[in-house]
Formats: sequence, C-alpha cells, structure tokens
Amino acid sequence: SEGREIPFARPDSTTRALLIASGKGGVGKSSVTANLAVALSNRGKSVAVVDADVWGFSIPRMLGVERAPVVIDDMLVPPESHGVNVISMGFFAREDQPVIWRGPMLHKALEQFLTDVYWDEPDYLLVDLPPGTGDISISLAQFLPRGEVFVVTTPQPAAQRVAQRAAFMAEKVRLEVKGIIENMAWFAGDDGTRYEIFGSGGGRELAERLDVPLIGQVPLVPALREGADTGVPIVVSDPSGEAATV
Amino acid sequence: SEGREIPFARPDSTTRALLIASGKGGVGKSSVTANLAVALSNRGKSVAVVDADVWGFSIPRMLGVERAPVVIDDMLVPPESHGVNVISMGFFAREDQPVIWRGPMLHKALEQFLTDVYWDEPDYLLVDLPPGTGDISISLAQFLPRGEVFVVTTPQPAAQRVAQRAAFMAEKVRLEVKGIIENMAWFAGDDGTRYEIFGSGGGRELAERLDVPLIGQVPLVPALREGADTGVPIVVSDPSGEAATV
Ligand SMILES: Nc1ncnc2c1ncn2[C@@H]1O[C@H](COP(=O)(O)OP(=O)(O)O)[C@@H](O)[C@H]1O
Ligand SMILES: Nc1ncnc2c1ncn2[C@@H]1O[C@H](COP(=O)(O)OP(=O)(O)O)[C@@H](O)[C@H]1O
Repeated sequence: SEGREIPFARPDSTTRALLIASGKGGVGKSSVTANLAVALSNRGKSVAVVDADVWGFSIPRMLGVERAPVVIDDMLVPPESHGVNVISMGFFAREDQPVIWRGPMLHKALEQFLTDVYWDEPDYLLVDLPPGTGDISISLAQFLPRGEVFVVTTPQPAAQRVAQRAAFMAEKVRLEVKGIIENMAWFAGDDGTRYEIFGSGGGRELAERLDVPLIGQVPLVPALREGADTGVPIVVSDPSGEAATV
Repeated sequence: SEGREIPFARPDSTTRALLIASGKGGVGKSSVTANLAVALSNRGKSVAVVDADVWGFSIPRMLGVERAPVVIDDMLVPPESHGVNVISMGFFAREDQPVIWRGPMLHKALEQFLTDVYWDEPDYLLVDLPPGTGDISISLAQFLPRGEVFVVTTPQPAAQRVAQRAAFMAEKVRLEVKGIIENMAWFAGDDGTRYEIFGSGGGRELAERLDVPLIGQVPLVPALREGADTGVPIVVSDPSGEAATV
C-alpha cells in the first residue's frame, strides 16, 4: 500500500535483518538460509524469511510451506512452517517457469514484501538474496539499511574470487559483510573418511581477505538435500552452530 | 563490425552449434561445457567455445586460457587452449567484479563474439549460456537459429522443475532441446562405494518428461574440480561418452 513505511528500517526496530548472499548459484545459499532460519527458531527466536531469490526461489519448497499467504485487512499474512514465517516470489509464480519480472515492478514487489506483510516484529528477518549481484540487492539495501550480509561459499579456492562479488556488491550499497559460511565443506563416508570433494580452505581464505569471521562450515549431508526436497529442513544441519554465532 | 553476418547462421554452415543450458547455477554447466569441448577436440574435431555466461564466466579459467584475444585486421583472433578456441566476457572483465552490462549493449557484444571473431569454420561451436533464462538466450537464439540445446542438471528430483526452465526458454525462442546431461550423479569413495550425495533419477526423469535422450551421467570427480581450478580439464571426465553421443 502507498506510503506504508518498512518497519525494519525504523531506528527503533528490534529485528535483526540478515541478508544471505553468494557470488554464484548452487553453493547452497537457499539451503543455508532455510536451515539457519529453523535453527534460530529452535532456539526460541521468532523468525521471518523473505525469499528474494526471485528467479530461483526455493524457500517455500525447502521449508515445506503448504499454504499461500492470506489477505486480511489489506495485509498479507505469511504462512508459517517449522516455526518460520515466509514470503516468497514462489507464491506468485511456478517453479518450472522463468519469472520475467524486472526493474521498477520488481522493486515495488520487494517493497511490498516488507511493507504489506504482517510480520509482527520478528527477532530475525532472513533475506534469501539472488546469487551474484544485481538490482535486487540495491533495492533491498535501500529498504534494510541496517542489513547484515553473510556470504555463503564453497571450499574450492577458485570459488572465492566469485564469492567476492557478493562482498563488492555489499560494499557498493553500503552494507557490511558480517561473516562467511562455507558450505559443502566435506563429505563423510560411511566409515567416517572425510572426502574433500570440493577442495578446502576457500571459506577461511575469503574470511581473511574480507577480515570477517568464518562463522561456520557445513558438510555435504545427503539428508540435508533430501530434507530440502521434501520440505523438512534438518535442524541438526546446524552442526557448526552458525545460529549460535550469528 | 557493422553489417557482418554470423557465419554459423548461414544455411551452408557446417558448424554444429551446441548451446549448453541449465535451470540454475552450480549444476556444473560450465564444467560440462569445458570438458565436452576438450573431449570433442581429442576426437579430432575443431572446437570453439563462446562463453556467454556473462555474469558468471569461468570458461577461461577452466580451460587454462593464458592469453587474451589478439586483434588482426579488425578481427579478434581467439586464444587456444587444449585444442579449443575461446572467446569470453572474461577477457574484458575481472572475475571478482560483477559485470553490469545489460540490454542492447550486451546483445551487441554477443553478436560481435560471433561476427568479429576469426573462427575458421569449426566443426563444433559450444556456447556456455548463463544459468536460468534470460535475454541472452533470446539474443543467441536469433544469432544461432540452428542451435541445439543441451540441459545440464543434477540428480535430485526437485532439481528437475528448475531445470525445466531451460527447456521452457528453448521452446520460447524456438530452439530444440536435444539431450540432458546429469552431472554430480554420484561420488565413488576410495573403496568403490557409490554415494548418491545428491540423490538419483533426476536426469532420467527430465529426459523422459522432455522426450529427449539422457546422453550422459557424470560423477562427482574431485580431479574435475581441481582441473577446473587449475585450467587442466580432465579429458577422462568424458566417462559417460557424451562426446560420442552428441
Ligand atoms: N550441505 C549440503 N549437503 C547436501 N546437499 C546440499 C547442501 N547444501 C546444499 N545442498 C543441495 O545442493 C543444491 C543447491 O543448493 P541451493 O541451496 O539451492 O543453492 P543456491 O541457493 O546457492 O543456488 C540443493 O539441491 C540443495 O539441497
Ligand atoms: N562432476 C563434477 N565433479 C566435481 N566437481 C564438479 C563437477 N562438476 C562441477 N564441479 C565443480 O562444481 C563447481 C560448480 O560448477 P560450474 O561448472 O561452475 O557450475 P555452473 O556453470 O552450473 O554454475 C565448480 O567448482 C566445478 O569445478
């Protein structure tokens, strides 16, 4: 609705806005966002997720969200799943169809996700950003000027140059990168052997280069992917305690 | 240069244009493109790669391309590596910086990759598309009306709805999907155990849905990622013989 302000942009807002970013797709950014949200909720926090990954939305599927938002008194009431309230472009589009929204229309839609949704002052607002960089990040930085950016990357050293794009983007829109999360860090075989399928050290390297903490390493856990596919995020997937560190 | 035609669009062109697509980033589309190019070259074919993955270019690094294109008589002469000639947005941008080209400027740049580069009638022209869908695919379909689209996906069933976007895009621009390549199909432990880290069946399912062949399954091979990072594509990474099938 016209003229409504964004509650999270107010100086007296008690909500921490965490923007989950990546340099490219497929590093597990959406998975990390979904599981981090549930981990925080399991610690008794009230959590909201804005799925701003417009062209690659997967949060509704990953959280097993069963119903669409309801409209009450001009406000969207977001559905809840596993203790997390969710709004996503996915509620207004099909996963197998490309979303062609761009430019001012998209900017307005994102703004409405923040102004016209009944969020009720959550402790945490997690935002799943599109991979890489782009207009959406610029819009969101305007809407959430105190947003804290966390970059999800993978262990291969070559991935860090690409992951750095997310950091450049944050700097451009004057948001701070608060930490790095290294996903798919290793795979543990049945006999406990640790296979570094995607190499090692990338998360540490990026954290050092940006002078921010490496807040966690998440291994390749087949149950995590299965959970993502079936909408049951595995709360044990907070093995490195990012929820504690965040 | 103005008015130059695209050699590959001519009806008498003997070059097969293979457009390598994916529904989202991180499924290994660029890796598959690079390794397929080298596999074809190892079979004695002349191969060119146009890295149209503008915002996520990785082909130069993956193929270990050491020098930039040279300009001779108004034409760009592409560098060669492992028997493959390459042009990429990566020659005109840094990997750790977001590329902000959009719209008509990008359309023109892509056209020039095809008209103003000395390609010398290769047997195969592989095009690494950006993940997902977008304007670039529309442009390329105009430039390469006989392009054959191959979709790279991963084994998880949930990935297929997303992979289907690439098929929708192809249909929209009137190009045919010719085959599916399932990447990261499994991981073989030291003792030969096959771990289906990302599930199974997705490639088969997508191929059946689109009524095209599943032309290959590529396992997770750490050496493939290392090769990609160091620019030495592992030619043995054609384990399922896509180069033979394509
Ligand atoms: N730690 C992990 N272990 C196993 N599978 C994972 C892990 N992280 C992500 N995945 C899987 O990898 C795929 C890509 O993850 P996704 O979160 O969609 O990446 P992004 O949001 O960066 O594009 C998904 O199928 C997801 O379930
Ligand atoms: N079959 C494979 N085995 C091991 N690593 C792989 C395999 N395919 C891709 N990778 C690695 O996974 C990462 C993502 O692959 P990439 O080709 O960049 O994906 P995309 O082009 O779809 O974004 C890269 O680090 C790459 O080296």
